[in-house]
Amino acid sequence: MSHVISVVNQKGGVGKTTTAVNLAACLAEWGHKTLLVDVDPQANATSGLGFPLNERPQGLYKLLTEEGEPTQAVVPTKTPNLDLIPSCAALAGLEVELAQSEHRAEMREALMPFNGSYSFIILDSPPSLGVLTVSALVAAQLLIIPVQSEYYALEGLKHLLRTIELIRQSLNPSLRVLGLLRTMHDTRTTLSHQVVRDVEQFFPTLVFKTVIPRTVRLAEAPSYGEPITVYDPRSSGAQAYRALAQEVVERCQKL
Amino acid sequence: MSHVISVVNQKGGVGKTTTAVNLAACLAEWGHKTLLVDVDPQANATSGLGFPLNERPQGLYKLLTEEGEPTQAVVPTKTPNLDLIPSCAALAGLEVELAQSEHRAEMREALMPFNGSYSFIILDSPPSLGVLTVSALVAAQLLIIPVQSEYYALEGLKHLLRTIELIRQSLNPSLRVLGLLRTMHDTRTTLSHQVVRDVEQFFPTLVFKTVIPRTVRLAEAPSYGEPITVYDPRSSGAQAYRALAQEVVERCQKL
Ligand SMILES: Nc1ncnc2c1ncn2[C@@H]1O[C@H](COP(=O)(O)OP(=O)(O)OP(=O)(O)O)[C@@H](O)[C@H]1O
Ligand SMILES: Nc1ncnc2c1ncn2[C@@H]1O[C@H](COP(=O)(O)OP(=O)(O)OP(=O)(O)O)[C@@H](O)[C@H]1O
Ligand SMILES: [Mg+2]
Ligand SMILES: [Mg+2]
Repeated sequence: MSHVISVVNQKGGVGKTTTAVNLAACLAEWGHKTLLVDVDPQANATSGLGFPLNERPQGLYKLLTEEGEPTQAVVPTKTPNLDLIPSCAALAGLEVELAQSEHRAEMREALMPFNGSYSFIILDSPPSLGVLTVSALVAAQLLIIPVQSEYYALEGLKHLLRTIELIRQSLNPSLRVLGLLRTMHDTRTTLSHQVVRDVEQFFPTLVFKTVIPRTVRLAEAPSYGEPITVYDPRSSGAQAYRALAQEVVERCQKL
Repeated sequence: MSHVISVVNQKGGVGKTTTAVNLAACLAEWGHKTLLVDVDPQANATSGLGFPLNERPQGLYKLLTEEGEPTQAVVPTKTPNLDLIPSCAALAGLEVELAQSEHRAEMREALMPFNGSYSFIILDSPPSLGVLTVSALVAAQLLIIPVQSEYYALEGLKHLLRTIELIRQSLNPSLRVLGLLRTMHDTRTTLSHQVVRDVEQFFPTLVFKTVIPRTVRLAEAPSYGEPITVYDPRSSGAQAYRALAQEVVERCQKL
């Protein structure tokens, strides 16, 4: 059985894609066979791993519309042990179709063929609580919630946790929060220290010990199409995501 | 006739809310009667101006469901000349209803009663190209597109401009881009300088001359429920948004 983890937060720009890509890369570097699934029509995780933005439907779109063999939706990446199911802009069009069908479990079923051939399946989701994100919440058993160390990101957290509880009760009873990840921590500002402390105070058992620093190397890496473990393996960003990978594996073992 | 301006970008966390709130505050400070409309169910613009997050339906939700008088949806803010139509989480529920109706012009019609009693009506939109954002694109004549000085934000720009062109052809022929606003510019990093230069090269006539610096004062202000003109009127963030307000007024006069 694979551990299926969705990275979610409806607040925009909090580090969902950066976390999905780099956590997946660190798990793969360590030797865990990992599949990254890009569920965002913006396809940032796809381009962040060096694949050009493709107007034509590909990857997850073909998987959800059952075109071709499921394994054809998967592409290998430059990182050993890391495969990708890419996204495309056309995925946004599916959102309307998925919304009309009562069946929220399409994505969970579409990913079934891959269950067992990977240790970890990581889903990157868009900044919304729409159908694609709900599908990712139904497909996963575990959630990682990146929280940017800023005011607006903290505000939306209570609403997100309530929504997750509703999904658990109605659509996916096995869903649980693996952890809250504090991201883009800027050690120079009191605001950032305040939010990092607040998250720990409000959610002491959920928060990961690892805090991801704000570092320009993490923002540069996607423009080279590389995860941080390839772009700058000895950087503080790479170390932080390796520490996160360690905590994720430990928490999964205790489940 | 009011100038109706929507602040849009499906990329998350690029500074849409920060721009909508602070541009509206600078226009009001200057003496222009301004109405800010929060079209995002996250209601960040609402809390950024000091109004508590309200679970009960209010503001734009009531306006779109035609409950009560339109003017009851408007609340005055602490800033003279600045009024707000607040958002609430329930607005997300309307998205499904709006999607099912063929009628994309609900928001444009709902805002008609306010046209003429304000010089500017500014709409803050969510990070998606869903029904609420499309409604804001149909309600507006002018668009401001914040572009964070980072790689992923630049990537999504071409797709956004194509989508806007489609909306202009099918739903709103008077729609035009007033300008691209470079935000969160960090003068210490080459990445930021590179993106700021790239945006100017690709879109020389669209880009605003004003570039908003990354400054912690802009990130702190919403936790006090104040626009930057009240929280720290002499800060570089306040100066930058005043310069933007000047450019916006000049461009509107030339239309
Ligand atoms: N720790 C960090 N340090 C510096 N920059 C970062 C860090 N994490 C993410 N970024 C940058 O911040 C921006 C937002 O991050 P990212 O795109 O990963 O967020 P997201 O939550 O996936 O956004 P969206 O809501 O649009 O999907 C990106 O430009 C990214 O490169
Ligand atoms: N110029 C700036 N300097 C420093 N911080 C900023 C600046 N502009 C915005 N921020 C901060 O960056 C974060 C993202 O900005 P904001 O919420 O305005 O973006 P958004 O595009 O509205 O996000 P969403 O996509 O979730 O609606 C916020 O925490 C905000 O306070
Ligand atoms: Mg993302
Ligand atoms: Mg916003």
